[in-house]
This record gives sequence, structure tokens and C-alpha cells, in this order.
Amino acid sequence: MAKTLAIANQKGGVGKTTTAINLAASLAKLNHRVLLIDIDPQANATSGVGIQRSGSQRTTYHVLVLKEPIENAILSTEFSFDLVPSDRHLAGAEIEMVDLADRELLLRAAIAPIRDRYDFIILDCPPALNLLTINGLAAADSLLVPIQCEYYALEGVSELFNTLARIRRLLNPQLKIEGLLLTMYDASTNLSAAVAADLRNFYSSLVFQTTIPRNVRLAEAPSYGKPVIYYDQRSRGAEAYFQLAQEVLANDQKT
Amino acid sequence: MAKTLAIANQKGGVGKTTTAINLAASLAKLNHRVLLIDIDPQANATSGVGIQRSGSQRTTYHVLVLKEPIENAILSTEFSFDLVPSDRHLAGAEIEMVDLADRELLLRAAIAPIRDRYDFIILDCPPALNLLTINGLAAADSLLVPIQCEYYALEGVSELFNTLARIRRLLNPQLKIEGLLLTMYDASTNLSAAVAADLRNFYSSLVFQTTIPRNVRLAEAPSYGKPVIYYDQRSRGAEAYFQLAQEVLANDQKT
Ligand SMILES: Nc1ncnc2c1ncn2[C@@H]1O[C@H](COP(=O)(O)OP(=O)(O)OP(=O)(O)O)[C@@H](O)[C@H]1O
Ligand SMILES: Nc1ncnc2c1ncn2[C@@H]1O[C@H](COP(=O)(O)OP(=O)(O)OP(=O)(O)O)[C@@H](O)[C@H]1O
Ligand SMILES: [Mg+2]
Ligand SMILES: [Mg+2]
Repeated sequence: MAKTLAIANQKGGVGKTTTAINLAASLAKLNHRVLLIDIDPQANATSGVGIQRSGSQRTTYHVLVLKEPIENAILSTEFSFDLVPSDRHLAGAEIEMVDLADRELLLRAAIAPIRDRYDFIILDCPPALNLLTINGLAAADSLLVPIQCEYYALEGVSELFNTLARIRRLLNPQLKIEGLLLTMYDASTNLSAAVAADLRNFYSSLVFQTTIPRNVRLAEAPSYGKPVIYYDQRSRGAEAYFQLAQEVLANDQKT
Repeated sequence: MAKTLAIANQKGGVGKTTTAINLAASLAKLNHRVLLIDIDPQANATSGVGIQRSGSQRTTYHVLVLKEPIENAILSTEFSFDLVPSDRHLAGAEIEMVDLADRELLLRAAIAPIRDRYDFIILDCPPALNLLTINGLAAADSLLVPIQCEYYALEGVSELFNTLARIRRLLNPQLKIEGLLLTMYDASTNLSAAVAADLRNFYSSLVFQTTIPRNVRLAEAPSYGKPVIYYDQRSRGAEAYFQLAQEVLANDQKT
């Protein structure tokens, strides 16, 4: 039975997509069966693995709003993991889904028939606590929160935890926190160190041991449509995400 | 009559809030009357100028959803410009506003009575092409698009222009493009130079001459609740935003 991980944080640009793609690629490299689902209308997780938009391709829009079976939308990538791509029509989904029954549970219902085909299902969420992200949280077993080591990102965490408590109460009682992941850590600035220290003091064991450094190879890789371990395997970014995958697996054994 | 500038880009973390705050502060420093309106539920423009949440304070939530007069929500800051703060209840506004008549024009109607009190009104938009951002675009005279010099940010621009064309056709025929602003430019990486060159080639005179460098003082300033010109006036970040304000003023004279 797949473990479903939602990668979410309403703060923009904190490394959600970069984490979703590179964690998926690293887990697949370690021989796990992985499905990456892009529920962000920006479709960065889709283009970041080299999938170009094509008219006939089914996407998360068709799955969530038009209720087509998710099997029709699954693509295999060159990186040993599968992808359900997104497309920009999803931007209108918020308004189109408002009147549907069980509008928060559409993704969970769509994933149910295929969960036993994978070990991990990873959901890349948009930068908002909107209906798409709520669908992701309602469908997930646990939440992985990328947090940039900067001030605004620190501020948003308590709001995310408020939302989490609401989701647990109303939609998904088993939803746990997989962990808080420090991203874009820049050792040359006091700011990163100060924010990281704050987060570790405040949230202690919820924070992953693995910290993702700011590393330009992570920002270059998507322009080649590749996860960083296929773009520059020896880079600090690739090593950090590989280490994260191992930490996620080790935690998985414990529960 | 105030010129209303929407600072928008659905890509997260590209420097929208940083641009909104520091452009407002620089224009005010040059003796213009400025109002900053925060329409992002994250309320980063609010905390970035040192305003803490308080129960009795009116916000853009009260103005847009409860239709209270905007005058009740205007605060003066210590930095010679005024602010309409946001609050997290705005996150639910998307669903609460869907059934209101003229739901896309709520902000434009709210701003109309106070436009002659200011020279510039600056709108900080959330990272989505949702009803809040559409309200911002419908209320604006022009759109300023911060673009991080990285791959995903480049991808989102054409989608934003599609939305812009739709807004112009349906809601706001006079909406112009103030300019594309290159942000977080890191001279030490090829990536920044390559993306900047792409943008200048493709969009040519739409791109501001001023480029905002990656500068840690810009990321530190919000944790002190100050615009960067009040935190470290001689920093490259402060100088760049001051230069941007002068360029916006020079363009304004031309039209
Ligand atoms: N550790 C890192 N080092 C350097 N650059 C990074 C790192 N992680 C992500 N980036 C780059 O920073 C930008 C933001 O990252 P990303 O797009 O993954 O964030 P996001 O949270 O998914 O954004 P959004 O909120 O728009 O969905 C991207 O251009 C990405 O390539
Ligand atoms: N030129 C810069 N140099 C260094 N850091 C910057 C710069 N501009 C912005 N930052 C920092 O980068 C992060 C993202 O910027 P900001 O929050 O302004 O982007 P945004 O587009 O408003 O994000 P969101 O999409 O969440 O609204 C913040 O932590 C900010 O302090
Ligand atoms: Mg993303
Ligand atoms: Mg912002």
C-alpha cells in the first residue's frame, strides 16, 4: 500500500516542486515504485521532468474536475518513476470544484484504485491553502513542509499547522507530519543560520536532519527537464536529496 | 489621481512582496503620497512593515468580503506611506466571493473613493491567478511583474500574459504593463545571466533597465519590520529599489 506524501506550504518559492521531483527521483533510484502527482496549475513538476504540454494528454484537471480515471493520466518518465501531469486549466478548478459534492475528497477518491501499485505517491501542491492543496492534504498519509531559511517562510508555518489541525478534524484524522525540511540553506549568511536555529528549537524532532543547501545545480536542472541526480549526480543538491530519501525510508521503517 | 500598480506573478517567491514594500518606501522617500494594499492572505507586506495582527484592525478581508469602507482599514506606517493590511481570513475569500455580484470588481470599487488622496497605490498580490489577483488586475492601471532569474519563473510569464489579455478584454481595457522586473539576479551564476538575456531578447523594452541583485539585506529587512532603505540604506538592494522608483517616475512622465 503506497505511502502518500503531500509536499505543501502556502509560502511561494520555498522549494516544494524541487523537493517533490528530487525526492521522487531519489526514492526511485533506491528501487521504490514512485508516482509523482502535480496538482499545481503552474505545472512546474511536469516541465521539471521534461514533459511538454500536449493537447491529448490527460492531466490532474481531467481527473479532479472531469472525474476521468487516474490511470488514463499516468505517464512514465525516463527517471524510473511515473507522473500524473498538471495543466493550466487547473487554475479554474477552484471555482469549478466549489459546487461538487465532497469537493475536498476528489483526489483521495481518484488515487484509491492505484495505491497498491506504488510504494510512494508524492503530491506537489500549489502555493496556497486553497481547494487543490486541501485535496492534497485530505489524500495524504503525511505532510512534508519545505521551509526556506528566511523570515517570511518562518511566519507561514503556524498558519499551515492551523490548517493541518482543521484537515485532521474534518477530513483526514490519520494525517501526520512527515517533517519540516530546511531548504536553500546558505551557510554564508547569518539569516539562514538564525532561521534554521529558530526552527530546530521550536519544532525540534519534526525537523529533518537533512538540510538542503542553496545550490545552483538545483535551479539549473529543471531547464534540462531532469531531476538533479540525472543532471549532476555529484552536486551538493543531489547528495542532499538522496540523503533525504534515505531519511524518509528510515523513518518509514520506524512507524 | 493615483496611479494604481498591481505587483503580480503566479509563480511563488519571485519577490512580489519585497518589490511592493521597497518600491512604496522609495516612492514615499521621493515625496510621493503612497498607499500599499496587501491582498495576499499570507499578509507578508503587512508584517514586512512591522504591523502586527490585532483583533480590532480592519483589513482587506473586511473591505472586499464584508464591503466595509476602505478608509476604516487604512493605517499609517513609520515610513511615510499608508498601508491597508491583510489577514489570513482572506484565504477563504475565494469561496466567499464567488457568489457576490461583480466579484472581480470589488477592489476597484473599494479604491475609487480614495484614489485622489494618493499619487501611487501599490497592490501586493498572492502567488496565484485567483479571484484576489484578478481583483488586483481589474483595479490597476498597470502591472509590474517581478521575475526571478530562474527557469520556472521564465515559464510562467506567458501564462500571466494570457490572463492579462483576458482581463483587458473583459474587465479593464486600460490595463497596461508597467514592466518586467528582473529580481534576485546572481552575477556569479550563468543561470541568472542566461534567463535575463532570454527575457531582454524576448520582451525587450518591457523589461526595466533596473535589475534587482540577490542581496541578503533584502531578506533580512522584513525580520526587523522595515523596508530595506530604512534597514541598510547603502546596501545594493536599497540602491536598486531606489533606482527602480526613479525609473517608474521617469516612465510616468512620458505617458
Ligand atoms: N536548494 C536550492 N538551491 C538553489 N535553488 C533552488 C533550491 N531549491 C529550489 N531552487 C530554485 O528556487 C526556485 C523556487 O523553487 P521551487 O519552484 O521548487 O519552489 P516552490 O515552492 O515549488 O514554488 P511555488 O510556490 O511557485 O510552487 C526555483 O527556481 C528552483 O529552481
Ligand atoms: N533580491 C533579493 N535578494 C535576496 N533575497 C530576496 C530578494 N528579493 C526577495 N528576497 C527574499 O526571497 C524570499 C521571497 O521573496 P518575496 O516573499 O518577496 O516573494 P513573493 O513573490 O512575494 O512570494 P509569494 O509568492 O509567497 O508571495 C523572501 O524571503 C525575501 O526576503
Ligand atoms: Mg512549485
Ligand atoms: Mg508575497
